[in-house]
Amino acid sequence: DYVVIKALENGVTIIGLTRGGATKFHHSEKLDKGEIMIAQFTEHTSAIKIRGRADLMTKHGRIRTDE
Amino acid sequence: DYVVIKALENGVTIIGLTRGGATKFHHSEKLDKGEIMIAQFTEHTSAIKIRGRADLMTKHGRIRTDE
Amino acid sequence: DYVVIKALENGVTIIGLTRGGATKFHHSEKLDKGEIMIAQFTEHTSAIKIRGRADLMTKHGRIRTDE
Amino acid sequence: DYVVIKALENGVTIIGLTRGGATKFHHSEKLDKGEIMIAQFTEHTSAIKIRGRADLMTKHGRIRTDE
Amino acid sequence: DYVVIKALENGVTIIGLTRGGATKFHHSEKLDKGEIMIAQFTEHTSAIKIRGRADLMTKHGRIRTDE
Amino acid sequence: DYVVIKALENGVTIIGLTRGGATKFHHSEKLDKGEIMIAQFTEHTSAIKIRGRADLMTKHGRIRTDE
Amino acid sequence: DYVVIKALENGVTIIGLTRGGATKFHHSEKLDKGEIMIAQFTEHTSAIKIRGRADLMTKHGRIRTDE
Amino acid sequence: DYVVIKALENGVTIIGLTRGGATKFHHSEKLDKGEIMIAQFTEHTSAIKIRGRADLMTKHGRIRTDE
Amino acid sequence: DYVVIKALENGVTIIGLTRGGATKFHHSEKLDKGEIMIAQFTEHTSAIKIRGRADLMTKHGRIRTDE
Amino acid sequence: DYVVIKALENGVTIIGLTRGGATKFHHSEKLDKGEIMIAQFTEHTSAIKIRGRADLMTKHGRIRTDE
Amino acid sequence: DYVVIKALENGVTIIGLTRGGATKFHHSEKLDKGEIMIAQFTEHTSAIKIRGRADLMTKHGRIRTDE
Ligand SMILES: N[C@@H](Cc1c[nH]c2ccccc12)C(=O)O
Ligand SMILES: N[C@@H](Cc1c[nH]c2ccccc12)C(=O)O
Ligand SMILES: N[C@@H](Cc1c[nH]c2ccccc12)C(=O)O
Ligand SMILES: N[C@@H](Cc1c[nH]c2ccccc12)C(=O)O
Ligand SMILES: N[C@@H](Cc1c[nH]c2ccccc12)C(=O)O
Ligand SMILES: N[C@@H](Cc1c[nH]c2ccccc12)C(=O)O
Ligand SMILES: N[C@@H](Cc1c[nH]c2ccccc12)C(=O)O
Ligand SMILES: N[C@@H](Cc1c[nH]c2ccccc12)C(=O)O
Ligand SMILES: N[C@@H](Cc1c[nH]c2ccccc12)C(=O)O
Ligand SMILES: N[C@@H](Cc1c[nH]c2ccccc12)C(=O)O
Ligand SMILES: N[C@@H](Cc1c[nH]c2ccccc12)C(=O)O
Repeated sequence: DYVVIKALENGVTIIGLTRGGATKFHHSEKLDKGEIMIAQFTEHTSAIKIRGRADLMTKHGRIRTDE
Repeated sequence: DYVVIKALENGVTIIGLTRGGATKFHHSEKLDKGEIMIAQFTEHTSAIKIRGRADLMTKHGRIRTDE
Repeated sequence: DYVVIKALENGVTIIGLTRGGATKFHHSEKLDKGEIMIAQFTEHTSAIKIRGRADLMTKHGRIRTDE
Repeated sequence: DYVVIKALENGVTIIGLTRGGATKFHHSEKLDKGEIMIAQFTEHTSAIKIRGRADLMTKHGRIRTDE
Repeated sequence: DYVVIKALENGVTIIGLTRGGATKFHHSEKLDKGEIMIAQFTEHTSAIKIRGRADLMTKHGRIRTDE
Repeated sequence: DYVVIKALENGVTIIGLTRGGATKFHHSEKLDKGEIMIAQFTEHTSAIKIRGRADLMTKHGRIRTDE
Repeated sequence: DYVVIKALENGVTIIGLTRGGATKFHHSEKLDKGEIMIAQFTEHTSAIKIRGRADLMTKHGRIRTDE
Repeated sequence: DYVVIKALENGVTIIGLTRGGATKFHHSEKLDKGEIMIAQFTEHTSAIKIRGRADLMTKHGRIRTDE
Repeated sequence: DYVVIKALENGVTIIGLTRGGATKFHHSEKLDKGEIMIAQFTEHTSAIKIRGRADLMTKHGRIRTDE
Repeated sequence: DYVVIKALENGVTIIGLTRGGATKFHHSEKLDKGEIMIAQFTEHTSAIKIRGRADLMTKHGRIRTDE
Repeated sequence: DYVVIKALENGVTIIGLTRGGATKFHHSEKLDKGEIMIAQFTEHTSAIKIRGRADLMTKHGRIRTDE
């Protein structure tokens, strides 16, 4: 499955956390205002962290980081 | 499947509990206010515990820790 | 599948019962007021028991232990 | 799949019946008032019997033993 | 899949009929008033017969033997 | 999948027809008024015939033989 | 999958057509008024023909031969 | 999957077209007014053509050839 | 999956395009007014083209070529 | 899965982009006004591009290139 | 699964990010105003980034980059 993240400001960070016995950051994607990232869960990514003002759409509903 | 957790205050803790015959904490992720973690259940994580004021979205509905 | 349990008081107990020919308690997790546990059924856990005041969300609906 | 049973009085009994050519009681779990058991069907349990005042939630709907 | 049967009187009988080339009764479970049986279809049971006043819940809907 | 048949009179007949190149009656179950049979399709049964006044519930809806 | 056919007159005919490179009638079941046949598609039957006044229920909806 | 075709006049033709690199008519079934054919897609049939006045029910909805 | 095409004029053309590294027409079926073709996607057909006035029903909805 | 494209003008172009490590155009289908193409994703096609005035229907909804 | 992107201005960029331990851009597709790209997640693409004014449709809903 995938999630949809839209940056509502510059410098929003989308972090992929490693799948497995350890939990580390393996990638950090910067989004500027108005950019959208559509990201899957994968063999390498089993958790995702979002920093900054963003709009998130998942199968469980829609939520904003700031409201 | 995955769940969506949004921190409503600083220092919210998302704990992954081990899958298997034993149940221990294998990872503890700190979230500051407004940060979101989208976390799957995995080969290593079969239960998740949330401490602190947070908004949780799962396939069974939405719930807040504090209300 | 998983269930969502929110503790409405301190000292709520979430017990995992063993899968297999025998039925014993293999783990007992304490939750304090406002803490949430999201727990899967697993190779080791085929039944879950809840003691104390709690709010439970499952695919069959939502129910409280106390009302 | 699993079912959700909430005890409405003390001494509610949740009985697991054996899967296979024979049908016997392999486990009997006591629930006191307000306790909840979430129980799967398993390799060992293909039928479940409930004695006492209880509230049952399954995928076919919700029903009480007493009403 | 499973069905839910609630006895509305004493002495309700839930009969399991054998899967296979022959069709015989392999088990007969007695339920007293207010008792509930949640029964799966299994390797051994491919038909179920209900005698007595009962409330039945299945995926096709709910029906009573007496109304 | 299974179907639910409730007898509305005595002597309702539920007939199992054989799966395979031939189509013969392999079993005939008698139901008296108020009795319910819940019957699966199986390795041996690929068609079911109902004689007598009955109420039938299937995944395509509910129908009575007599109305 | 299966279909439900209720005869609205005597002598309704339910014909099974062969699966395979050839299309022939392999079975013809007679239904009298008020009788119901619940018939699957099988290894041997890939088409079904209905002659006479009947009420048909399938996953695509309900239809009568005569209206 | 299957489709349901009801003939609204005599001489309706249901044609099965071959699955494979070639597309030819392998069978042509005649339906008289009020007859119903319930036809699957199969190893041999990957397209179906209908000639004459008929009522068609499929998973995408219902349509008549003549309106 | 399959689609349903009803010709609204004579000489409607249903073209099957080849599956694979090349994309060529492998079959062209003519439909006259009122004829219906129900066509699957197959090992040989991964795209379908419609020329002429027609009514199309698919799982994404219904559309006419001419409106 | 497949998508449905209806050309609203002459010379609409439906381009198939290659699946794999490289992303190139492998086919370009021209549609004239009123023609419909129903196109699957395949072993060879993992993205589709549409140029020109067209009406698109997918499982996520319907959209026009020009409005 | 796939997503639908419609460019609302010239020079919209659809970037495919690599699946695997590393996260790099493997392809960048330019869309001009009114062009639509329907893009799958694949063996090579596990995240997609959108730059520029665009309308996005996914299974979680519809969103624009600019509003
Ligand atoms: N490495 C962890 C990452 C993770 C996924 N879900 C989590 C929930 C809580 C804590 C960590 C995680 C795992 O694959 O299981
Ligand atoms: N180690 C346990 C963790 C667990 C999952 N669900 C639970 C419910 C109750 C108690 C413990 C658990 C297991 O994998 O099964
Ligand atoms: N050990 C039992 C636990 C259990 C699951 N569901 C139950 C219902 C009733 C009683 C016991 C159980 C089993 O795996 O089957
Ligand atoms: N031993 C039986 C238990 C059972 C399941 N469903 C039933 C229905 C009726 C009677 C008995 C049963 C079986 O596994 O099949
Ligand atoms: N022995 C039969 C039992 C049965 C199941 N469904 C039925 C319907 C009608 C008659 C008998 C049956 C079988 O396994 O097939
Ligand atoms: N022996 C037949 C029984 C049958 C199933 N569905 C039918 C429909 C029509 C006639 C016969 C049948 C078969 O297995 O295929
Ligand atoms: N023998 C044919 C029967 C059939 C099924 N669906 C059809 C549609 C049209 C004509 C014939 C058929 C087959 O198995 O394919
Ligand atoms: N022989 C063709 C039949 C066919 C199915 N769907 C079609 C659509 C258009 C033209 C032909 C077809 C095939 O199996 O693929
Ligand atoms: N030969 C192409 C046919 C095709 C399917 N979908 C398409 C979309 C666009 C262009 C061509 C196609 C393929 O199998 O992939
Ligand atoms: N060759 C690419 C095509 C592609 C699919 N989805 C995409 C999204 C963005 C960019 C390219 C693509 C792939 O198979 O993965
Ligand atoms: N290479 C990464 C790309 C990725 C997918 N989802 C992500 C979420 C966050 C960061 C990176 C990613 C992976 O396949 O897992």
